[in-house]
Amino acid sequence: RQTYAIIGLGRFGGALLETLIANGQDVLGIDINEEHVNEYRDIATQVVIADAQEDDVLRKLDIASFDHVVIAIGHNMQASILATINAKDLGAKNVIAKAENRTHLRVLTKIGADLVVQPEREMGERIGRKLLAPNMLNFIELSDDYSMAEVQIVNPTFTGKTISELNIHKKFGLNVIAVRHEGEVIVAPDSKYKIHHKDILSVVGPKDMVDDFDQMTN
Amino acid sequence: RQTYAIIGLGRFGGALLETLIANGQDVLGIDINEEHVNEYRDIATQVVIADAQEDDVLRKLDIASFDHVVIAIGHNMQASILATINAKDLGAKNVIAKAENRTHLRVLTKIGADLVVQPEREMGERIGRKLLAPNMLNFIELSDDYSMAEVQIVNPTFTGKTISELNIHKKFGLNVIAVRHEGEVIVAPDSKYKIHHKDILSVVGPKDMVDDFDQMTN
Ligand SMILES: Nc1ncnc2c1ncn2[C@@H]1O[C@H](COP(=O)(O)OP(=O)(O)OP(=O)(O)O)[C@@H](O)[C@H]1O
Ligand SMILES: Nc1ncnc2c1ncn2[C@@H]1O[C@H](COP(=O)(O)OP(=O)(O)OP(=O)(O)O)[C@@H](O)[C@H]1O
Repeated sequence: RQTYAIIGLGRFGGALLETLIANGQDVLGIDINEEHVNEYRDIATQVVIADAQEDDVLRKLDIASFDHVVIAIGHNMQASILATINAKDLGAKNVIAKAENRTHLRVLTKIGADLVVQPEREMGERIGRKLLAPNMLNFIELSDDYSMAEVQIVNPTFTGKTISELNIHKKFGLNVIAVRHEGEVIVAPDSKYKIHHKDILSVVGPKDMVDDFDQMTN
Repeated sequence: RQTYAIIGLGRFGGALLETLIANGQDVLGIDINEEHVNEYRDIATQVVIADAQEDDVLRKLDIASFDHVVIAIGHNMQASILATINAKDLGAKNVIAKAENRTHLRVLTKIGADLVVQPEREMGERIGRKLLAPNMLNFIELSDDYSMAEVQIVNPTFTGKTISELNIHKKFGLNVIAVRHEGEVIVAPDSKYKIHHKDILSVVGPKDMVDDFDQMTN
């Protein structure tokens, strides 16, 4: 169990707080805006109304004692930067900061943020990739050359055939590591497993082969 | 190759546009703000300065002809809602809209958006999960019970042992589907593979076992 301080309870900081609380963690929520603090009063372990860019606020909150500190302040770039450098100077071990744009990101990195996130840009890329490969429900890039992906089978020529009949390993160089059929997952399916319409195959192999397989399942 | 119209070239819409262009797609960028349009003039296939909530703007742009339409307008909820309903009424097949908050999401869903995203909230959840399992570099939830994850090995008691010696399959019920060693990926590694410090194992199996394994590799 670890301790977390979330500074800035907007949509990003708020969702982060809720995720940690749902997983049984101790979370302190801090915001300058009373309404935002009140939204999380009954959710967070504790909440504080404070201006995080003021010198002694973070010291009084003993910010260095938290395992993780998240600076989720958006529009007020100055406040985000000052809170970040104060948290690091006071000794906070792991400071994650949200950046408004690439210049803000460079400042946060230089002043010592351990991780900088750009939620809007990163989601823009994710949704872009989702639109490019609509049958690829999820994927993990293992390296520049390999990936692991969930591919939904909607091509009628695939349905009714077994994994070995489709020759997925020989044709695409892919390992089928799991199949999801109507919500039920079979790990390491038999090569005689017959594929049904809308089954979701989890495959691993060369990235371009995973993309080709996704295109073929259309 | 598909056609895309991105309405709203802020951070989310802009990153989405760049991702599609980087993947060879035809993208029309639309924004009411000339500065934002100019940022993408040399990147997008084509750009237009226009107010997307005006009745005949989307019709004149032949919005129904695009395979995918993304409404990436933020603060102006009215413009986002009007652009979305106009795009659907004109016959756009796939309309993805960004929501400012949960009420906005409900409106967009009711008026016919095919997909609604909340970038800030979704990234807040992702970063929350990342903080909860710091050695889990990536994961895919296959179902309520199963997941696939990349787990980095930093526990010295694991290093120098083979996959079979660690009994990962018997102890955790997990299949090791790949190993990344210094950037190189080995798919379906031999059970005699000796694990090195900082190797990344891709495993698949019951979700709670994946979490236990992640905790153990600390
Ligand atoms: N100096 C400060 N100290 C503490 N909290 C602050 C400070 N400045 C801003 N905040 C809070 O940070 C939160 C997020 O900031 P803001 O709303 O400006 O950004 P945003 O990018 O729209 O956020 P999000 O995308 O997470 O909704 C707000 O709840 C705001 O009240
Ligand atoms: N009626 C409109 N027609 C076309 N574009 C619009 C309209 N209203 C707003 N936009 C554009 O949409 C873009 C995104 O909107 P805005 O900046 O309000 O939201 P945001 O939530 O901060 O965006 P992001 O998080 O993507 O940066 C801006 O570039 C803005 O100019």
